Amino acid sequence: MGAVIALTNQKGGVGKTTLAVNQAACLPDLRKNTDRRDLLIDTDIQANATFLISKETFGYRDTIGALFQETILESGRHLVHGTERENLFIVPSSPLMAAEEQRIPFRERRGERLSLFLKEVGDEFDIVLIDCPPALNIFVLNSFFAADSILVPMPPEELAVQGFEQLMGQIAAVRAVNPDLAFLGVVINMFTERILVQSEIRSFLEEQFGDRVLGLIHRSIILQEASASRTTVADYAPNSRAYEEYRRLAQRVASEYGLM
Amino acid sequence: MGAVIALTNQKGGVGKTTLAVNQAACLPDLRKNTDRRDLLIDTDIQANATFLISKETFGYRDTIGALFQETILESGRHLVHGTERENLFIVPSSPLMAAEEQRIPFRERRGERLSLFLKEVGDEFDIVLIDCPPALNIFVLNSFFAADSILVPMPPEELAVQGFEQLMGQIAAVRAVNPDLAFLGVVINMFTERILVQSEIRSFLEEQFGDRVLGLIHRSIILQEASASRTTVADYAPNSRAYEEYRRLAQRVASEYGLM
Ligand SMILES: Nc1ncnc2c1ncn2[C@@H]1O[C@H](COP(=O)(O)OP(=O)(O)OP(=O)(O)O)[C@@H](O)[C@H]1O
Ligand SMILES: Nc1ncnc2c1ncn2[C@@H]1O[C@H](COP(=O)(O)OP(=O)(O)OP(=O)(O)O)[C@@H](O)[C@H]1O
Ligand SMILES: [Mg+2]
Ligand SMILES: [Mg+2]
Repeated sequence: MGAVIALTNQKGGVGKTTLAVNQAACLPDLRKNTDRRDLLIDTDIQANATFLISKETFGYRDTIGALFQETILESGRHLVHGTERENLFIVPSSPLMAAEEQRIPFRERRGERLSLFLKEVGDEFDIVLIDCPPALNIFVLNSFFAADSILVPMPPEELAVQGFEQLMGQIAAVRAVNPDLAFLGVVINMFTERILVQSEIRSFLEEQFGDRVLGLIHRSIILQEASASRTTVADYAPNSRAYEEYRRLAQRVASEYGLM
Repeated sequence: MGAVIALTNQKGGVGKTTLAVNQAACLPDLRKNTDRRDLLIDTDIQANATFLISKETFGYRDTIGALFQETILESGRHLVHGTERENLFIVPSSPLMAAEEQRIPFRERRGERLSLFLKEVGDEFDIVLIDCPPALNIFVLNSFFAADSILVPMPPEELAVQGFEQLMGQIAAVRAVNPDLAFLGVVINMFTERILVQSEIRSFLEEQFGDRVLGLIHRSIILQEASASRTTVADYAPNSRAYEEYRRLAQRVASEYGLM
């Protein structure tokens, strides 16, 4: 299997989903081998990534919720769905999963359901991106066990920076079970140049993280328009600066993995 | 007891915490009776509201986590702490609560822990504001059972609007147990006038919600600076438009309750 990257930050609204879907849309444009396939896994019960990437309505049995039932699925292959992009596939989420969430702590191997799934299908994909919810819950835990690296979108704002220590504590705990989980880096996100306090926090982040700052994405109206059009910037505005910034980030992520 | 208002929206980063702490800071300025006291309850394990309102470090036993232990507390009074504002008190949260969260589904009356607490201390306060996490988890459920109304910050953005139906479904479910839970309204939040797609969504929200739009808060650098200074706009910039918008909202909320 290629790369399995969890887009994560327990702080809400830092741009995890927007990053996940736009990275997923840019990646094929970088590769020479156009046969390669990518997978986006939506682990958030609010299913925002699913909404932006797929126009289909999915029955609950065809979504990620099926991996978390009482009985471990024999095969999860049927949970992989095509999208309008030829090389991009999705394991969708569903708000119906909210009803299940409370019972999952009672179920066997509840932390490994996503890992088991990727053991089965992961080799068919070049890059697997996992969109995480704003939490440190069972779905995020599954993502951390299944991933080989985490990528953290970080707006240069006080409350977003606050949560980083807590996140790193969680990663450290997970490494007892998944010692290969790497911290790929941060993406300075939703950045507005002329806001002084943001520039100050940006400098602080660049100081703190050094070469672990893998990219910078400006706050852009284009990205909000793309969401309102229920699509990615790759479709909506491939000539925009926003697209270029995601593309450059994707290139950097790929080089970190020695891909491409 | 006066008003118990849950600030909620399962979408991340829509401004729940910023709204909660700034409302809490404005409310005393509206009242003639300066003996009245308000309480802010932080139900988010990320404890952002606690961070912004209080400079103290709290032992876990003195935070909201104490309400969710195996044994129901005889009295929760010691969980109410003063803040630098004379009339404002806080029940703080703590990231340590994350370790507990998985075990709470096993505990008796787990949905009522906050209600029981407010039965004991609620009458001492004029207004109780509850800051909720970006989820529909046990802490949000407790908030819905304990509250008499919910107030929903809503940026005029596609993904934020998407979640509203799911939220209303949850409220409907809760009303089977707490029939008095009212939908107070929405606050159009983080609004930037010149962004066309936001103006369009704003018009849509005003159409949909009519007189349930209780206020509008513009996106403001001042609010980010206040957070970076670990304080509220009432302290940081009481002459700003941002402060005026929170004040006007607080007035509207108060009039909805027939207070003041
Ligand atoms: N660079 C950007 N410029 C402008 N708007 C952005 C940018 N990135 C994301 N947004 C918008 O900000 C909002 C939050 O982004 P997004 O939903 O991707 O964050 P998230 O971290 O996935 O949120 P959650 O914690 O709820 O899962 C969305 O409305 C999105 O369209
Ligand atoms: N009106 C505003 N203008 C500018 N920035 C704002 C505004 N309201 C909130 N913010 C900033 O946006 C970020 C998200 O706000 P906040 O943390 O209050 O949202 P939240 O809904 O509580 O997030 P979470 O879902 O993680 O609890 C914070 O960095 C905050 O300082
Ligand atoms: Mg998201
Ligand atoms: Mg918050």
